[in-house]
This record gives sequence, structure tokens and C-alpha cells, in this order.
Amino acid sequence: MEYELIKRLSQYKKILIKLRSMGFVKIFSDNLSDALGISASLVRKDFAATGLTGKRRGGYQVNELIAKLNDLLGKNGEQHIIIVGCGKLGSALINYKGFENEQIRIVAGFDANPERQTPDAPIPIFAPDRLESYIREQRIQVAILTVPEESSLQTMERLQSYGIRGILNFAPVLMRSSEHCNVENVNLALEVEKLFYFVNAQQSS
Amino acid sequence: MEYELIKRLSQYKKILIKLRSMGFVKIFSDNLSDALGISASLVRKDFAATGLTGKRRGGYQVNELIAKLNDLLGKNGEQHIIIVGCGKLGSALINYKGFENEQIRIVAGFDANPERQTPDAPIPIFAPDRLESYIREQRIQVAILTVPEESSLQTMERLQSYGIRGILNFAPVLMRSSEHCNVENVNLALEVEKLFYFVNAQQSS
Ligand SMILES: NC(=O)c1ccc[n+]([C@@H]2O[C@H](COP(=O)([O-])OP(=O)(O)OC[C@H]3O[C@@H](n4cnc5c(N)ncnc54)[C@H](O)[C@@H]3O)[C@@H](O)[C@H]2O)c1
Ligand SMILES: NC(=O)c1ccc[n+]([C@@H]2O[C@H](COP(=O)([O-])OP(=O)(O)OC[C@H]3O[C@@H](n4cnc5c(N)ncnc54)[C@H](O)[C@@H]3O)[C@@H](O)[C@H]2O)c1
Repeated sequence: MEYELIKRLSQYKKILIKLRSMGFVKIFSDNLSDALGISASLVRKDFAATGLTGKRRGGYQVNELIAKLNDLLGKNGEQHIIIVGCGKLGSALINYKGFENEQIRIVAGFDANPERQTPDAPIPIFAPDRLESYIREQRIQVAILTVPEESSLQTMERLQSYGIRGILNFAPVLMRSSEHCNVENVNLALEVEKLFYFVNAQQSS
Repeated sequence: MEYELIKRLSQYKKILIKLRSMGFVKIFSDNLSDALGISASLVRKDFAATGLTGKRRGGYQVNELIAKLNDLLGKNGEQHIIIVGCGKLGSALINYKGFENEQIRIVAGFDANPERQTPDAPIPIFAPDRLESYIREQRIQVAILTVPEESSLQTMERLQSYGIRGILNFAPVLMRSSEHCNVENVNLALEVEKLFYFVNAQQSS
């Protein structure tokens, strides 16, 4: 498969995962073409070329597409990630079983507070001065950032300088992606706000 | 304003908030019409009727639209919510300053473990047997659910029976909305998976 097609397939999957989490069950090529800013006929061509079928009139089933894209893209084994900041939120994420379902494993944590450093635990928590050697030796690409606001920008910069290519940022500071590092900002308050709209819209209907 | 228009405006805002968290800066009426399953001309008519302007050729600015929709829908004061399960994740959410920016306030927590119950704290944490009276007396509409998997379904059912109309569920159990209660399932593993797609797509381009 040529690069551009692989890239589009991975983008289709990304959007489908997002839409699945928004409750979408069916989708049309126009939806994907809009979300990716490409033509609907290219979407249909890609799907035909890779055997992704749908009932044209009824669209495509989101779950079926994701499963097929998983096969095509070869959901390559387990993805190892690290977490920086192992306080309340960090520890809740370290213990979360949901990562296993998506073949993601937190392999190590890092925390500035000596009381939280447990290098011999099943998921070791190291001091931040181990970050650089650990990221380079273990070829870690993605980190979750759950440090307090005041140390978040500095920690992000350090991670990028060590070669990290993706950061899931929870600190209440909007961080921008750079050329070599993709930053996603999570704000759970927006999830609650979204919920209020459902609740309010339901009440007024 | 008639009901249907208010409902659509609130849905536009909901989608826009979601798209903003995905990084969208600009949007076209076709995107909104697709997401809501309505015609693009109805979107444009709604916007014209409520004075939401955009440069037709360049689309609409997402942040501007959200601010205007906030005014139109009268972002009614502070929304009070409760949180059930005040362990690691629950306490991280109780202390999170990001809720203030969205005018959301966690006013009370509930936890089955007597050691976590602090009824005299600034944000009191009560025993679960206080849930019913608290929800009814304080007219609470939305709850965050951060209990372990094994007690999640039962707790959800209790919340619904007490009249809760929206639940943000973190337990690793996919919960369905009912007629009177809207459930949103959060899975942070999907956010990490999404990040890997960006990172992988970037590397292969
Ligand atoms: N985005 C969201 O929806 C959301 C929700 C809850 C909390 N948060 C944010 O997540 C962050 C963590 O929240 P929390 O409740 O777990 O806080 P916490 O204080 O319990 O944990 C923070 C941890 O980071 C460690 N730390 C501080 N500086 C560090 C550094 N330079 N390197 C490594 N570790 C460092 C501390 O020792 C502590 O253990 C905060 O920024 C908070 O605002 C975001
Ligand atoms: N969706 C996600 O991305 C995500 C991420 C992390 C954790 N989680 C989930 O969030 C939940 C909480 O995780 P945690 O790390 O905070 O666990 P935790 O064990 O630290 O906290 C759970 C709390 O719930 C309380 N509890 C148990 N049964 C209860 C009941 N019936 N009513 C009220 N309180 C009750 C416990 O006393 C405890 O304090 C778990 O289900 C976990 O799987 C989800």
C-alpha cells in the first residue's frame, strides 16, 4: 500500500474512533470526506481498493469499519507509554484496566516527590532525572502529562527535547503541537458541559 | 424563539464544543448539517435568523460561534453537580480548577468507604445513603460516576431512580442512555489511541 493511502486509512480510523465515542453507529462517505477535507469519491475509492464494503444507501457500520481498519493497519502489538506526574489523577490512570483493551500499557511513571517514587513496584515510578535515559533506551513515543499547572510547560519542553512524539496533556494549560510532537489537551469539564446540553435539550423538547 | 430552534442551537453548541476539543478552528455549515443530520440550508437559515455571521467562503470561526451561542442560549449561571466515588480519580476531579472556567461546580461527593467521608469539608463527602435526599433537595441534575466496575451499574440505576438526568460514567462498563437520563461514557484510553494515530501518521508522511 502506498503511503498516502495508509495515512488516510489511519485518519479514517482516528475519526471513526472519535465518532464512536460520540455515539455514532453508521457513517456515510460524505461524513468522512468532510472531516478529513477530501472528496467523498476518494473515500469511496479507498474503501473499494481495500475491500471495505458498505450498503451505499445505508452507509457504513462504524464498528465494522474500525475492526477492518485494525486488520489492514496491522494494529501493531502493544504500545508502551509513560506517565509523568503520579499524584491522584496519575495513579488513577496507572491502575486503569481500560488501557489493556486498547493494547496500551503504561510501563513507567515519573514523579518529583520522593515519597511517590517506587522504583521496585510492578509499574516503577522513578525520579524525573531518569526521564531522558528511559525514553531513549526504551524508545518511548507517547507520554501522559498529569503534573500541576506550574510545572507543566517546562516538563512538556523537556519531554519534547528527549524525542517524545505525542503528549496527552491534562494540565489546565493549552499546549500546542510542534512539528515533531503532537499534543492533545484533555479537559473533562467540557465532557460535563456537553452532558448538560443533552440534559437541557432533552428537557426543552 | 421557538423550541425547535433553541434545541438546534444547543446542539450546534454541543457539536462545536466537541469539535473545538478536537482542534477545529473553522467550520462550514455542511459540517454542522452532517453532524446533526439536517440540511445545510437550515443551518444557514438558523444562523441568519439569530445573527450568527460568517464569511461564507471562509466558513465560521468556532470560538466566535460558541461565544455567541452562549449569549443566545443564556449560559445560565453556575451548574451544580455531584460526584459518586471519591477515590483517586474522584478526588482528582473534585480538586480540578478547570470546572470553574466552564461554570460547573462539584458541590458534594459520595463514597461508600467511611474513611473517605468528610461531611464537614468545604466540598462535603457523604455516605451513599444520603444520595436520594441530597439530589431531591438540591435539585441536582448531573452526576459524575467514578466508582469501581463492580458497583457501577447498581449505582447508575439508583441515580436514575432518584431523578438524575445526566451521568458522566468513567467505570469501564458501557452504559446506555435511557429516556430520562443521558449517559456519556468516558474512556481516556481512546484519547491515547488517537494520539498514536497522529504520531504514526506523522511518521509515515
Ligand atoms: N484535564 C482534566 O480534565 C483534569 C482533571 C483533573 C485534574 N487535572 C490536572 O491534572 C494535574 C494533576 O492533578 P492531580 O489531582 O493528580 O494533582 P496531584 O497534586 O495529586 O498530583 C500531581 C503530581 O505531580 C508531581 N509533580 C509535580 N511536579 C512534577 C514534575 N516536574 N515532574 C514530575 N512530577 C511532578 C507531584 O509530586 C504530584 O505527585 C493537574 O494539573 C490538574 O489540574 C486535569
Ligand atoms: N474511563 C477512564 O478513562 C478511567 C480512567 C481511570 C479510572 N477509571 C475508572 O474510574 C473508577 C474509579 O477509579 P479509581 O482509580 O479512582 O478507583 P478507587 O478505588 O481509587 O476509587 C473508587 C472509590 O469508589 C468508592 N466506592 C465503591 N463503591 C461505591 C459505591 N457503591 N458508592 C459510592 N462510592 C463507592 C470507593 O470507596 C473508592 O473510594 C474505576 O471504575 C476505574 O476503572 C476510568
